[in-house]
Amino acid sequence: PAHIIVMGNEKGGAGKSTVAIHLAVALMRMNRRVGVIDLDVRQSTLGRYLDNRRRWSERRGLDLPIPEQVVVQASTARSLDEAEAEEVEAWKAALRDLKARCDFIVVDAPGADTHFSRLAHSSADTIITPVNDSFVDFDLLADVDPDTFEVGRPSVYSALVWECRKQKAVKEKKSIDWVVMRNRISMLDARNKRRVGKGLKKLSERVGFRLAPGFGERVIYRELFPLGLTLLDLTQDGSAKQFTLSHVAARQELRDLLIVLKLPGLEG
Amino acid sequence: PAHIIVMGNEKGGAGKSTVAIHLAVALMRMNRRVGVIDLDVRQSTLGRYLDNRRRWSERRGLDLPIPEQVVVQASTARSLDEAEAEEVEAWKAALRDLKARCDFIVVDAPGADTHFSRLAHSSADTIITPVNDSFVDFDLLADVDPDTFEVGRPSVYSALVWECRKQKAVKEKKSIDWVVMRNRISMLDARNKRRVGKGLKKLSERVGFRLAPGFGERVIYRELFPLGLTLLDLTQDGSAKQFTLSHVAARQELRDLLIVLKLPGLEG
Ligand SMILES: Nc1ncnc2c1ncn2[C@@H]1O[C@H](COP(=O)(O)OP(=O)(O)OP(=O)(O)O)[C@@H](O)[C@H]1O
Ligand SMILES: Nc1ncnc2c1ncn2[C@@H]1O[C@H](COP(=O)(O)OP(=O)(O)OP(=O)(O)O)[C@@H](O)[C@H]1O
Ligand SMILES: [Mg+2]
Ligand SMILES: [Mg+2]
Repeated sequence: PAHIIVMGNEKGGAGKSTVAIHLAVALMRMNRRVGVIDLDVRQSTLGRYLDNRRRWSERRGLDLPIPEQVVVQASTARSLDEAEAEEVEAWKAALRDLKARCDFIVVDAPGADTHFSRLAHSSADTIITPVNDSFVDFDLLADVDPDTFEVGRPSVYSALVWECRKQKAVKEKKSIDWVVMRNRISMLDARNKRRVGKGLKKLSERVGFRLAPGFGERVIYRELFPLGLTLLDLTQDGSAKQFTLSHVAARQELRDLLIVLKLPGLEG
Repeated sequence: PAHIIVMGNEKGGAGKSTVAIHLAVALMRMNRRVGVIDLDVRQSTLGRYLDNRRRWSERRGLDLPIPEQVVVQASTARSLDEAEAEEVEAWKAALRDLKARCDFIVVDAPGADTHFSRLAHSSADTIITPVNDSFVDFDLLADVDPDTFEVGRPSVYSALVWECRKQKAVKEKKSIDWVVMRNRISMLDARNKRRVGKGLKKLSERVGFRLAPGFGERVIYRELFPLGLTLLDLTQDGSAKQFTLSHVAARQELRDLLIVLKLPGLEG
């Protein structure tokens, strides 16, 4: 049965779409069938990434591995009860469609608390939450004391995941593996990095997520968007005549993330 | 009459709240009366930043300059017509409240297309749009060609600003000064930076915004969030025994932004 991975973080710009595309391509290059649902219906970063990928693949005659995508529309109903009923149907149809033909379904949730986002969180097998190395992002997970940097009360996004986990337990009698990873980690910045790291470690025990190795701030994670490529595609695309140290480090970061995710069927 | 500055970008994590707090504190330290409306009603980054500021100011007996804040609630009505009518009233009341006692009103819009966000964009005198140095962020402004990096069709957020500008022109017979600035600019990364820069320059003429100097990626812009402080407060707070090169550069970036904004009453 398809394993559903939801890229979730109500905080904007944490890296959900970036990790989503790199995960999807990595899994395809490990010969898994991958489906994608972009729930950021207006912004469509992931959808546009795939449009760019299709365009580049055609332009260069490359035959790149491209995940299956099902597009869901937001409801335009003016009554929320009606809109949510419509969206539940659209969501279930998208899942049924992809479950039939994929090993993994990567769902890119928006950086906002939307009905679609909650549906996704409540259906997830794995939730991956990227976080900037910043207490501004941390603030949506929990409060911190400004003197001791001790972790305080869980905050809105922790509460959202908790509620969705309960719904999943009730509906499917299954648990959710919640994995948090830092993203856009700066190469400098020792004190803030240490404080955020300690906060995440403390909070992981309290709120119930695992910590995964994160991604550094690297232009290679973002500069290929107009081409729809990821660093994993560069040998096939043939354009990169040599890999920089940053490329090699990025490949390792992606590999290390996959190892810690322990996704089903991927051992070895 | 109060000058309304809206921090707008539908793209998440571009730096709206970060620029909002630094602008608010800078204006207060130039002896202007500043009011703040945080329209990211669930996340409340700016509201929490100010809560942290009040807490630190009390704990340390500091009497920091703190902007006036009016809190608006999102409507919980299940009918969108009813919810939007409620939010229009809440918005007007918040503006009336602050207009009476402020020179500047800084509105922090959410990283999503919400009704409150559109109300704010249509009432703005100045819209400031921070953007990551990235075509992922650029994509919400316009499409680019992957071979030439030529700017193509305007995208969802450009369309939103255009619609709101029309509404402002119709309702108030006034124009909006739309200013775009890069944020989290990397010290390395030459090629991508050059391409994004050229794209922004081209687009500014086509879509009608001015370009302002941006902010570098600097930990000083984010590490003080739990204290509610900005780099401008460090001499008063007394905690920074010496300023790093990055602090000095950040101060200059903030000054350069204010110069280009040409806000009323601030010449000299
Ligand atoms: N590891 C990284 N290194 C460099 N740039 C990155 C990295 N991760 C993300 N970015 C850039 O940071 C910005 C935010 O990333 P992204 O759009 O993936 O976040 P998101 O969580 O999907 O945002 P939203 O909430 O708007 O959906 C983008 O400009 C992206 O290109
Ligand atoms: N110039 C900068 N240097 C370093 N870090 C920054 C800078 N600007 C923003 N950040 C960090 O980047 C992240 C996103 O910034 P911020 O929350 O201000 O963006 P936003 O546009 O308000 O996001 P949202 O759409 O979620 O409201 C935060 O973790 C913030 O601390
Ligand atoms: Mg996204
Ligand atoms: Mg914000």
